[in-house]
Amino acid sequence: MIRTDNLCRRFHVGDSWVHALDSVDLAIDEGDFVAVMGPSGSGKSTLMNILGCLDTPDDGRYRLLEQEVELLDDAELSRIRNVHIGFVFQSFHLLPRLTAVENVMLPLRYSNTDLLQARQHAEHLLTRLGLDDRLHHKPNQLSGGQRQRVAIARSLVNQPPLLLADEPTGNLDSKTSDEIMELFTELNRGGQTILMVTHEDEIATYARRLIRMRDGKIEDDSLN
Amino acid sequence: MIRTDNLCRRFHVGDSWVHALDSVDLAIDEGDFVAVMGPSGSGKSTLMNILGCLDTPDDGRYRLLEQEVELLDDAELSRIRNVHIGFVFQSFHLLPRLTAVENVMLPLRYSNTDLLQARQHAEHLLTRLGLDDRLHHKPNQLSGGQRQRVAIARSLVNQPPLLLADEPTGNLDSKTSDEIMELFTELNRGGQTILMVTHEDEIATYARRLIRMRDGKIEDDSLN
Ligand SMILES: Nc1ncnc2c1ncn2[C@@H]1O[C@H](COP(=O)(O)OP(=O)(O)OP(=O)(O)O)[C@@H](O)[C@H]1O
Ligand SMILES: Nc1ncnc2c1ncn2[C@@H]1O[C@H](COP(=O)(O)OP(=O)(O)OP(=O)(O)O)[C@@H](O)[C@H]1O
Ligand SMILES: [Mg+2]
Ligand SMILES: [Mg+2]
Repeated sequence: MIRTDNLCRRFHVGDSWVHALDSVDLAIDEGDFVAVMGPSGSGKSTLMNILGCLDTPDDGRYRLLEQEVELLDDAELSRIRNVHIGFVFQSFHLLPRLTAVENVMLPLRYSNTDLLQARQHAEHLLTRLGLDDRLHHKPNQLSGGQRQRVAIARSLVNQPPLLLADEPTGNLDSKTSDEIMELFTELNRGGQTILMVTHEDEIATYARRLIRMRDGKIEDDSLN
Repeated sequence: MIRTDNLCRRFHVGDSWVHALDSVDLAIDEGDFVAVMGPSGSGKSTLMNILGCLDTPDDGRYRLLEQEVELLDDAELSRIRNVHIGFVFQSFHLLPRLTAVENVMLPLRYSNTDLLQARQHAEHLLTRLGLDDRLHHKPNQLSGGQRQRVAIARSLVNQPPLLLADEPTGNLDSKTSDEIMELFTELNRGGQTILMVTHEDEIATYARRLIRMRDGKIEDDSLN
């Protein structure tokens, strides 16, 4: 499903370069459930952004679902981002003027879903995540952990084959975190490929494979 | 240092009320190191915002440093917020156009600090938090955990008698989290009063007292 070869990403700040990703080789197959861990600043979010087609590498290649991503045009990338990939951002990125339900329904604009069915599916996901009495709250009317759960629901609403979750439980108490991980486990058993960044060992244990990053490189990649 | 009596805060959404805080009685003395835990949505951030003079209660009273907060005017509140209280927000709230150092120096505008000394103090704190090579990065040039550390440095730069930290390690790996908690322990030994919200048990253990919230109420308040 995912193949990367010598993936590099650097940023120029002032008169120096930050090597956020430094030759990353990665192979992820359909149905994998992978945790990515590593120190703050080691390149995890940068990797996720490239895998999610939100950023492009400076060197190296990325094949996603049999396609060379650098050869895709904007329309194809947009479609992949909205239909084939579910993304939970480390900082949520909810639209402030939309309610929880409206935020969750956003990715469904790109697929030909009946609007009533879309709404029901969004409400069902939010209810599953404990937010049935928060459906019509806007993000500034929600707690940090509630916003995080809206971001998770939005990533799942299109039932995408690939779920990329960047610190999905960072703002959640352990009981709610376990519920989210039970949901992810269920989705993975149903065939969804999941790649999640976490800094919590108890969350990483739900994954079958563990990748450790350091200074923009993968330093370890083995069964969990 | 802090005394609250029947503190209440409610929000009106649609045609219903959310009782975010439901009669909270709290007493915190100088030098206390308190952890606040509870499920997502239980009122922790709402409590912190009121204690930090960023929000006002709908009922009840709040005495801070011997003063009835509701009797203070805007200028006095502003001074308290910037000089007497250090606040780490759950969503950081860094100014996007300022560098890490400039963000950390912000609270020092309110105190009569020599600008060169202010800059050195800000750089020293950022270095202590492992960000010496990120001083001139703007927030969008920083990782999630790096932004979190800038927010922590900003909260400490005025050496405020009261530190309010809302999920200060939510985006940090365990090694960096422990370093932050060692710093907090050191500051507390030096006399700083610390109240921190966390959902992680390993972080809560650094505090001497543990308050548990549920549904806007304090359900437990005892030694840790
Ligand atoms: N402006 C608002 N309007 C309406 N409801 C609000 C508003 N702010 C907070 N709430 C609600 O008040 C409750 C308490 O919110 P608060 O942010 O204090 O929770 P919390 O304990 O910090 O949760 P978390 O652990 O998820 O950060 C939540 O159920 C939230 O939906
Ligand atoms: N736009 C940018 N410009 C300059 N440097 C950047 C930029 N984005 C990221 N970086 C740097 O690249 C490195 C990797 O960032 P990244 O966000 O991938 O780290 P991370 O592993 O997700 O960290 P965290 O665990 O703190 O979220 C960091 O050191 C960061 O400062
Ligand atoms: Mg990150
Ligand atoms: Mg909160």
